Amino acid sequence: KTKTISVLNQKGGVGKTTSAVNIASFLAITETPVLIIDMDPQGNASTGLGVGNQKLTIYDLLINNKNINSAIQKTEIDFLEIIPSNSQLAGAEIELVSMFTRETILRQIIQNVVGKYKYIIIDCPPSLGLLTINALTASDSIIIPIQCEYYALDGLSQLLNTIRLVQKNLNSNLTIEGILITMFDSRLNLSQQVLKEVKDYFGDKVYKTLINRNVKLGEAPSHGKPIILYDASSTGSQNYMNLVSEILQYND
Amino acid sequence: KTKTISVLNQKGGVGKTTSAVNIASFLAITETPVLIIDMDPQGNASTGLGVGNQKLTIYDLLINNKNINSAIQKTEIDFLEIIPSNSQLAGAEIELVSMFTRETILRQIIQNVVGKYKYIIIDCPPSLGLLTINALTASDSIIIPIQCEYYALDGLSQLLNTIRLVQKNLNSNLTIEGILITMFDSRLNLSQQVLKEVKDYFGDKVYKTLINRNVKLGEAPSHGKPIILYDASSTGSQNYMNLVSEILQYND
Ligand SMILES: Nc1ncnc2c1ncn2[C@@H]1O[C@H](COP(=O)(O)OP(=O)(O)OP(=O)(O)O)[C@@H](O)[C@H]1O
Ligand SMILES: Nc1ncnc2c1ncn2[C@@H]1O[C@H](COP(=O)(O)OP(=O)(O)OP(=O)(O)O)[C@@H](O)[C@H]1O
Ligand SMILES: [Mg+2]
Ligand SMILES: [Mg+2]
Repeated sequence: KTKTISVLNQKGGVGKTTSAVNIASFLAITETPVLIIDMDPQGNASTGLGVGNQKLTIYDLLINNKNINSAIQKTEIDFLEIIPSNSQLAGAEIELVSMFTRETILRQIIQNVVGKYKYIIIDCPPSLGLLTINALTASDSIIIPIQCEYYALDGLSQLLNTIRLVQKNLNSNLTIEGILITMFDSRLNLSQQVLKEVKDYFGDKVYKTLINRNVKLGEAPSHGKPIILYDASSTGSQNYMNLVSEILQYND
Repeated sequence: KTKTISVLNQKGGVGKTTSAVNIASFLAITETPVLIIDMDPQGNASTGLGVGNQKLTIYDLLINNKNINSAIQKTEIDFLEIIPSNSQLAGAEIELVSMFTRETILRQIIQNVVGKYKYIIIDCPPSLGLLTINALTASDSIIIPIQCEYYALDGLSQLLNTIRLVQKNLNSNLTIEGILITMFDSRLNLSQQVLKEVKDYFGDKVYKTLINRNVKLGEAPSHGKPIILYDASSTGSQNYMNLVSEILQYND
């Protein structure tokens, strides 16, 4: 059976792509077949895995009804494949508005590969528009990265409202897989305060593993590599490895 | 005469809101009348200036055709007023799609207050959708914050393409006001590398003032205050003050 997980938070720059890329990578190195879908017109997940976006992308599947297998590309990691995206996807939000069943198109696409992968990870853009709604409708659960900053707390109620709307109208099975604290810096009061507020709000949905601020995570994308291939001994790499073993504990 | 400046970059979390709020604040303390418009459904600029969003917001002006003066609120800083936003705005992208002249609605709204303010600063969401197109169509120029991270470079060509399209089809006067380096950390190679690449790419459009990473800028929003009111002696405050004097040099 395949589990589809969206990585989502409409607040920008909180570590969605970094988490999607590195969670998918660490899942795949345990020889678990994983597909990552880049639903962000910026195409950062594609860049972060060193994959070009000149061939078919998620846009061609959503709008031009192409066969999913023609858009799936290999990555440098065995067992990890990707459906990339590029800037064409920016136009998809408007093109989707007038289509029938516009919220469930991605779910229909993914049906074609259920069983081929154990996990499908979807990297979402920083918005709550139709691309994100498609990802939520297609998902079993959601991982919400929260940066240790005040603005990151501000938008949580909007996010939870949107999730509730999707659960009510489009996907009643959707659950929260977990809340991930990112860019944590134990020396800063702000980090400690946000961590406390998030734990108070979400309780044991918050992963015990915190992702620390670590420049290696910022350097890795410029080499088109997930952290395991760029610097496996870094704090960032250890954090994401611990996170994935925590995720697997809840899922196996 | 009023100058309207959009603060824009579709990459998330690069310091758009922090820059819009603090540029507007430092402009206003020179007793220059400034209006800030929060075009982001997250409403971070409204939060950062301690303004509630229960009254009329930019959504009511864009979609419900209300009078602009009914949505303008005062802030803690004399000479600085705001049109706030809230999560209702998230629905506006879809609602705008079917409206006539959907790209120029904000420009028509702003016409009503030209002359009342010397500067209008627009905080944009992390996307290139209709809300952002409205902001670009209504603007004289754009400030582009760029975080010292690799992904921040990745999206620049998309951003410049969008700007060119707006210049060609909707607003031929639109210019780049300046490129602002944010969250700079001189100890990190990554910061130095990104700075060099940005200077190579944009030349003297890059502000000499760099905004350093400074935790006080992250703490200020939780008190609903711009940095000048939260901690005027901090590096963050000095950086934004220097930036505004640089902006004024080019404009007066
Ligand atoms: N733990 C970390 N330590 C240091 N840098 C990080 C960390 N996580 C992410 N980054 C860097 O911070 C920036 C923002 O992260 P990322 O792009 O993954 O966020 P995002 O939520 O996907 O952004 P967007 O909203 O634009 O999609 C990136 O440049 C990334 O390299
Ligand atoms: N120079 C800085 N030093 C430290 N923290 C900063 C700095 N500039 C911004 N921040 C913090 O980084 C986070 C991202 O900044 P901000 O929210 O202003 O970016 P944005 O581009 O407006 O994000 P979005 O794409 O979600 O609109 C915020 O929590 C902010 O407080
Ligand atoms: Mg991303
Ligand atoms: Mg913002």
